Amino acid sequence: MKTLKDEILQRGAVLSDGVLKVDSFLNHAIDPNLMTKIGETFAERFQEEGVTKILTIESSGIAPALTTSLQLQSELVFARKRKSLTMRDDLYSAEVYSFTKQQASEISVSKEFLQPTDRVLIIDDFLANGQAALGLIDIIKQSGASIAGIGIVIEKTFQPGREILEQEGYKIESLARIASLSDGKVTFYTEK
Amino acid sequence: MKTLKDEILQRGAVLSDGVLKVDSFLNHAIDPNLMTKIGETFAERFQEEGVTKILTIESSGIAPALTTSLQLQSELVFARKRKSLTMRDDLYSAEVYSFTKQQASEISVSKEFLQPTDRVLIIDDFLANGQAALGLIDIIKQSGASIAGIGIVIEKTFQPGREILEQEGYKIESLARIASLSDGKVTFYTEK
Ligand SMILES: Nc1nc2c(ncn2[C@@H]2O[C@H](COP(=O)(O)OP(=O)(O)O)[C@@H](OP(=O)(O)OP(=O)(O)O)[C@H]2O)c(=O)[nH]1
Ligand SMILES: Nc1nc2c(ncn2[C@@H]2O[C@H](COP(=O)(O)OP(=O)(O)O)[C@@H](OP(=O)(O)OP(=O)(O)O)[C@H]2O)c(=O)[nH]1
Repeated sequence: MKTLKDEILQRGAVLSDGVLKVDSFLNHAIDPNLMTKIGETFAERFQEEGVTKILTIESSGIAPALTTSLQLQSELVFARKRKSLTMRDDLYSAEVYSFTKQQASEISVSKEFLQPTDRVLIIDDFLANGQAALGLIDIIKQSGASIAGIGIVIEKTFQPGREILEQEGYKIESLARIASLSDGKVTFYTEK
Repeated sequence: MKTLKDEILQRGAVLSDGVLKVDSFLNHAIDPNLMTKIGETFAERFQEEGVTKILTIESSGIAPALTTSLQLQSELVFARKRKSLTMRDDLYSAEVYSFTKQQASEISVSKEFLQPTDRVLIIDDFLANGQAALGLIDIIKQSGASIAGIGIVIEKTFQPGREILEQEGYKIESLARIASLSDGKVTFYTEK
């Protein structure tokens, strides 16, 4: 997605060989009009997939997931990383491992919000090690729903997440694919 | 906002005298079209206020804040409750006290995303004790920006937050105002 790639180059900051900072439009400040374009792009790419529901995870996944759900006119749910005040009922939960923190944490979705009849599109802001996406996939499988695909705003192609998800056979659409962040610059992956 | 009040009556659940569960459309599942109507309503009510930026707080504030920012064509930032991977730079922080947990926690916004020239509209999902709103106000004041007002989706008028914020002199727009949750039912506040 050219607009997104331009934004990354103009408004992103490479913090290290492994980390791209896009707080200015995605992870802290949010660019509303860019979120609309992201939603339109995901909707185009998944419009033939019969998506009934979008599943994302708090917090940075919510904005791109919302604009996508508006375009697809689908339902929307976000997985919680911590139980909220009202999350008492039966839950689907999954473990998500953090390589940085070297520890696992639990994410959850209330059972009432995922039905076996659902066809679920996963949307998230970053794809790195893929652990969050795998956790959401696990939750969808527990519910009996089917997976329409995975939409990622920014993929770091040099990390294992993309490969892991491809091997599982899912349709993955990443709006920006980054081959490298070394030497302080963003190098996009060019599909052959 | 009649549509919202109808949704609360049809899809909300009174968990106790103090807690209304609206996970089905606001706090876990999100109703995208309702979020759009909420955004249009907030935009109508604040369109004369010269809003340059919306400030909300993760996670449930993000969806209503995003749709409002789309209507007002303003910038958008969400305060963090925990430092994210990329939040290294100078921060404005404030303490937020939780009466339920009986402990304070810190919320933060990177300084680069609040300028003295900003005129900030605060948006949040619930107004109860008002501590989160007071924390956001504190942060805005630290930045030198001015406060355009406060937009709340659901206000529990029987809790102290509304009164506290009114005494501070802010323009507050709550789309649903709840006078009581006792006897397992929602009683809306009727303005005289
Ligand atoms: N800005 C930025 N973030 C990255 C990058 N790579 C991974 N992340 C984010 O970091 C968080 C993952 O960290 P960990 O759970 O510790 O996992 P990891 O060490 O195995 O990558 C996730 O944030 P999250 O759960 O999505 O947090 P939130 O923003 O939704 O609160 C993920 O999206 C990157 O290059 N840049
Ligand atoms: N569903 C529901 N939630 C309520 C109600 N009253 C307060 N809350 C939410 O509970 C959380 C506040 O809890 P505490 O910080 O422990 O504060 P408190 O005990 O002083 O109220 C906030 O969630 P938050 O920080 O906004 O969490 P998040 O949803 O954004 O993650 C607030 O919006 C209610 O009647 N119903």
